[in-house]
Amino acid sequence: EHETVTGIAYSPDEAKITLRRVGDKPGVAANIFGSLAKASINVDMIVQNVSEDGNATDITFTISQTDSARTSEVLHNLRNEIGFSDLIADQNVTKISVIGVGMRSQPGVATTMFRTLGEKGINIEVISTSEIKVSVLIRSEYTELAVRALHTAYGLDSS
Amino acid sequence: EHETVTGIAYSPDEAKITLRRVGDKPGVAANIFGSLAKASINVDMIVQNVSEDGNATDITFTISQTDSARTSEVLHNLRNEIGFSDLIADQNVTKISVIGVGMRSQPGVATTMFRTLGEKGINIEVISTSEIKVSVLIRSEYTELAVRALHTAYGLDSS
Ligand SMILES: C[C@@H](O)[C@H](N)C(=O)O
Ligand SMILES: C[C@@H](O)[C@H](N)C(=O)O
Repeated sequence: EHETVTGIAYSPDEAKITLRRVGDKPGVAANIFGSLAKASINVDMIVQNVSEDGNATDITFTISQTDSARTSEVLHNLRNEIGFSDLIADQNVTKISVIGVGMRSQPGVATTMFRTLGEKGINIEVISTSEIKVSVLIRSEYTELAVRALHTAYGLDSS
Repeated sequence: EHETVTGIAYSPDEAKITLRRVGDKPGVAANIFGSLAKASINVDMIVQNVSEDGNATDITFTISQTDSARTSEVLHNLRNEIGFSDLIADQNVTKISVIGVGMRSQPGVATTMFRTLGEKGINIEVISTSEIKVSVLIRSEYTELAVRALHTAYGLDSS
């Protein structure tokens, strides 16, 4: 996997925002992220899973910690329109990414990341992937442990 | 945004698998994707959102439709170990991605995608993003409508 994985990136200065039970119908995501874009708030990762009941689902995204208060404000003003049940703002997360190439054809890369974190007792709270990046959110206190373990796991230790 | 977004990709031959209520504790993701890797099943996107109760959460991922039956089999054999409440296999999805560069600093790119789909009445079922790609899963029947509308929205129509 040396040739596949080129680096580990981490950003402890992100905050995560979870909107619980937003209406799962056309136009809701546009309304949420359109309002954030209008407020010049940069959004990094966005994760939405399948609705359980077909009516509502959760959306989680990350922003910089400095934008967290403003983000909550923008979204609370939208609450009647998009209808979420809760907004959870969480500053104590770190986004960790394994970066590489052609990872879709390398099923072991994501597994190695998950296994490495699991063996260190680090819980994976959010997952979002692409062919060149496997990103997770973990508690910030585990950042150093996670980054060191991942460097070792992917053979990136030696300079 | 012309310079930012370079193309629209879509893959209607994917199937999505959702595991409802897997144990949200270290090692579970490793077990799931380790077993799939061992069975040589290539996984494309993986999405996991924050657990609501701290005990369990859902994991959704996509694979090729031809691997769907085998995937269900592998995971059902793991059921006691990882403890999901339901496995939902869904062949009628298409993954649509807006591809570009430096999209984190372009809050409008994801918004344009969501707004374009919303205006066509297309529901966004799953979202997973990175700085170079905004990916969603929609019902396959909307594929052509979505792809055409997105090409127009990002000014990619003229050859
Ligand atoms: C929840 C949100 O993504 C909604 N399904 C939409 O299409 O906008
Ligand atoms: C659900 C799964 O991601 C679990 N939290 C783990 O760390 O493996």
